[in-house]
Amino acid sequence: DYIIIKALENGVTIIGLTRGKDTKFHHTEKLDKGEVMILQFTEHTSAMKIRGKAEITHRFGVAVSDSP
Amino acid sequence: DYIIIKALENGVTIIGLTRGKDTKFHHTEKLDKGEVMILQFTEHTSAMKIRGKAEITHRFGVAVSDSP
Amino acid sequence: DYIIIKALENGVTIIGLTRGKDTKFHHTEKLDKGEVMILQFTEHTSAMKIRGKAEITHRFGVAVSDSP
Amino acid sequence: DYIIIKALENGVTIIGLTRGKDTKFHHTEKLDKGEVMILQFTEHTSAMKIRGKAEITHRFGVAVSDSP
Amino acid sequence: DYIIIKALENGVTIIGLTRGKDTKFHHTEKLDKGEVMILQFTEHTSAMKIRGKAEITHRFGVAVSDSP
Amino acid sequence: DYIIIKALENGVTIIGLTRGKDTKFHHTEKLDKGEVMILQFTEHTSAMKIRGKAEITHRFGVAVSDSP
Amino acid sequence: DYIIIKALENGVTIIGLTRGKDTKFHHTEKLDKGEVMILQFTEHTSAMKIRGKAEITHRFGVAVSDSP
Amino acid sequence: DYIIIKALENGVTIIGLTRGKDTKFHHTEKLDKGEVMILQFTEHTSAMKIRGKAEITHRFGVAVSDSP
Amino acid sequence: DYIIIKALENGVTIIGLTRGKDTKFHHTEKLDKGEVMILQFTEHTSAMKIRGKAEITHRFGVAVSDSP
Amino acid sequence: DYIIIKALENGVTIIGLTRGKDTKFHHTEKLDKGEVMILQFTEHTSAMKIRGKAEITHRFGVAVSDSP
Amino acid sequence: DYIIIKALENGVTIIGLTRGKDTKFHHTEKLDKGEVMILQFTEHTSAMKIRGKAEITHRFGVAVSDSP
Ligand SMILES: N[C@@H](Cc1c[nH]c2ccccc12)C(=O)O
Ligand SMILES: N[C@@H](Cc1c[nH]c2ccccc12)C(=O)O
Ligand SMILES: N[C@@H](Cc1c[nH]c2ccccc12)C(=O)O
Ligand SMILES: N[C@@H](Cc1c[nH]c2ccccc12)C(=O)O
Ligand SMILES: N[C@@H](Cc1c[nH]c2ccccc12)C(=O)O
Ligand SMILES: N[C@@H](Cc1c[nH]c2ccccc12)C(=O)O
Ligand SMILES: N[C@@H](Cc1c[nH]c2ccccc12)C(=O)O
Ligand SMILES: N[C@@H](Cc1c[nH]c2ccccc12)C(=O)O
Ligand SMILES: N[C@@H](Cc1c[nH]c2ccccc12)C(=O)O
Ligand SMILES: N[C@@H](Cc1c[nH]c2ccccc12)C(=O)O
Ligand SMILES: N[C@@H](Cc1c[nH]c2ccccc12)C(=O)O
Repeated sequence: DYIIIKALENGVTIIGLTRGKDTKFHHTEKLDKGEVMILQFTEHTSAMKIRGKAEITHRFGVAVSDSP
Repeated sequence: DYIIIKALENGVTIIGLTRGKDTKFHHTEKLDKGEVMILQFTEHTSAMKIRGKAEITHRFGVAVSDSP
Repeated sequence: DYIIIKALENGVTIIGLTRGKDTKFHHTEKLDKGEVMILQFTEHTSAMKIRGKAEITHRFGVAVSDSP
Repeated sequence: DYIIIKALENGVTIIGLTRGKDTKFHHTEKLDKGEVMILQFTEHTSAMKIRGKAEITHRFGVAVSDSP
Repeated sequence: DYIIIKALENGVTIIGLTRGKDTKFHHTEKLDKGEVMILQFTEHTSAMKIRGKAEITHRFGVAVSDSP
Repeated sequence: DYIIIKALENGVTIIGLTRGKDTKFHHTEKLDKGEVMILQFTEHTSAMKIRGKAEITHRFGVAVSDSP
Repeated sequence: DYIIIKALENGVTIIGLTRGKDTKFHHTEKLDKGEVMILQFTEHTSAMKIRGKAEITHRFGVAVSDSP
Repeated sequence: DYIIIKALENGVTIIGLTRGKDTKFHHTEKLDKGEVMILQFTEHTSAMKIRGKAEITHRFGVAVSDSP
Repeated sequence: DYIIIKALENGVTIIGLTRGKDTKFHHTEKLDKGEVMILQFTEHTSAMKIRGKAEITHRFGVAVSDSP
Repeated sequence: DYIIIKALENGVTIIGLTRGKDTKFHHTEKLDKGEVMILQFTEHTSAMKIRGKAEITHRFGVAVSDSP
Repeated sequence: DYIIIKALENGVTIIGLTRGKDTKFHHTEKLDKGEVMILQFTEHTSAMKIRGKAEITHRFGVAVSDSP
């Protein structure tokens, strides 16, 4: 199962949170405008946080994150 | 299986409750307005509680939490 | 498999009943108006009881519990 | 797999029958009007009996039990 | 997999037949009018027989048994 | 996987044929008019034969057997 | 997975062919007009042959065999 | 998974090809007009060849083979 | 999972390519016009090549190969 | 899971890329116009590259590759 | 599960990110305009990043990446 993220502006960040007892940020991926990423949930990633303006496509539809 | 949460105001909190005999809060994630999170149910998380104004997309549709 | 509960008034309670030979209340979660919870059935929870006014979304649709 | 029961009157009873060679009543849960319960079939419960006026939602639709 | 039976008259009987080489009646459950039962197929039950006037909901639709 | 049989006349017979190298009749169940039976395929039953007037509901639809 | 066969004339035959390196007829079942049979594919039966006028319902629809 | 073949003329042949490194004809079944066969893919059969005029029903629809 | 090939002209060839590190032709089957073949992917066949005019039915629809 | 490729011109190439830590080209298959190939993802092939004009049918629809 | 990428301009890059505790770029594949690639998620690849103008077909629809 994966999600698709398209950056709608520069500097969008996708943060992977650790699976397990503790919840920490284990990786941050920066995207420039127009770049697309496809990311799975994995043995090490059980949550993701998206900051900045991006289009997020997932199994239930599409969400758009805004920059604060 | 994951859910998608988009904060509609600052200070939205997502609480993870422990799986197992005891039910405690093991992690709280704060979201600023416009941020989006995607969270799985896991070996350590069998329930979630959302406070503040947010849009919650799940397998059966969309729920909107309100701030008290 | 999870269900989604949105409290439509203060003081909604969600009770988890134990899985196994005996059936007891192992946890009660209180919700304020507008709060949303997502809860799985688990190794320790095989039934739930909801009191107070709430909207309960599940795989077959939506039920609304009323306060007595 | 679970079913959802909403009590339409006070005093609705949900009876769990034992799985196995013998068939006995192992637990009876009483519901007040408006209360909602969600119940799974389990290692210990392979049949349920509902008495009193209630709305029972299951995978094939909705049944309404009447009080005798 | 379960079926749902609603008694449309008093004295409806649901008979469980044994799984295995032999086929015998291992349990008979009597229902009063309006009572609803939900019953699984199990390790011990591979066939059911319904006598009396009842509405039987199953995966392929609804059948109505009549009293002789 | 089960089938549902409703007897449309007295004396309907449902025959279970043995699973395995040999094919024999291991059980015959007689139904009176209006009685309904639900029967699984099992470790011991890999074929069924229905004689007399009955309505047979299965995964692909409904068949009606006639008496010779 | 099973198929349903309704004999439209007397003397319909259903032949079970053996699973394995060799292909032989291991069982022939004769049906009278109106009789219905439901037959699974099994450890011993990997093909079936139907002679005479019959209605054969299977997962992709309905076939009608004719007598030569 | 099975396919259904109805012979539209006499002398239709269904050939089973061996599963494994080698591909040989391990069995040929002859059908008379109107006869119907239902055949699985098996441990020994990973391909089939049909000659003569026949209607072949499979999971994606219906094909009709012609005689050369 | 299988595909269905109907030869639309004489001399259609279906080539099976080996599964594994190496990719070679392990079997070529020739079809006359009108003949139909049904072929699985197997432990030994992970790709197929079709030459000549044929109708190829697969899980996503129908393709027609042309002769060069 | 397989894909279907029909060459729309001569000299179409299908390249199989190795599964594992390294990503190399392990096999190149050349197609003449009109030829059709059906190719699985396998233990040795986790990506494919198509050059030249071809029609590529996959689980989400159809793509058409162009020659540079 | 795979995705399909068609380059809409020269110099499109597809980056594979490592599965596991660390997240690094393990392979970059360059595409010329018109070339199509089909790529799986694998034991070594749990995320992909696409730069340049390309059409990305996935299970939830189609995304188009732009060059910065
Ligand atoms: N470490 C947590 C991360 C997490 C997943 N879903 C959550 C929901 C709420 C809070 C934390 C989480 C876990 O694997 O369970
Ligand atoms: N610790 C509980 C948390 C929980 C899940 N679902 C619930 C429903 C009601 C009450 C508690 C819960 C468990 O894993 O079972
Ligand atoms: N302890 C019971 C709880 C339960 C689940 N479903 C029920 C239905 C009826 C009564 C009790 C129950 C069990 O795990 O089986
Ligand atoms: N003890 C029985 C309970 C039961 C389930 N389904 C039934 C149907 C009919 C009669 C009894 C039952 C069993 O587990 O099998
Ligand atoms: N003891 C039989 C009961 C049964 C199930 N399905 C049947 C169909 C016909 C006759 C008997 C049966 C068995 O488990 O197989
Ligand atoms: N003993 C046979 C019964 C059977 C099942 N399906 C059949 C089809 C044809 C003839 C016999 C059968 C078997 O288990 O295989
Ligand atoms: N003995 C064969 C029977 C068979 C099944 N499908 C076939 C198709 C063609 C010819 C024979 C067969 C087998 O199990 O494989
Ligand atoms: N012996 C071959 C038969 C076969 C199946 N599918 C094929 C496709 C092409 C050629 C041969 C085949 C195998 O099991 O793999
Ligand atoms: N031997 C290769 C055959 C193959 C399957 N799919 C492919 C795609 C491209 C090139 C070769 C192939 C393998 O099993 O993997
Ligand atoms: N060797 C790589 C090939 C690959 C698959 N999907 C990819 C996506 C991007 C880059 C490389 C790949 C692997 O098996 O994982
Ligand atoms: N190494 C990471 C790569 C990754 C997958 N999904 C992610 C989401 C966010 C950040 C990193 C990732 C992992 O396997 O889990």
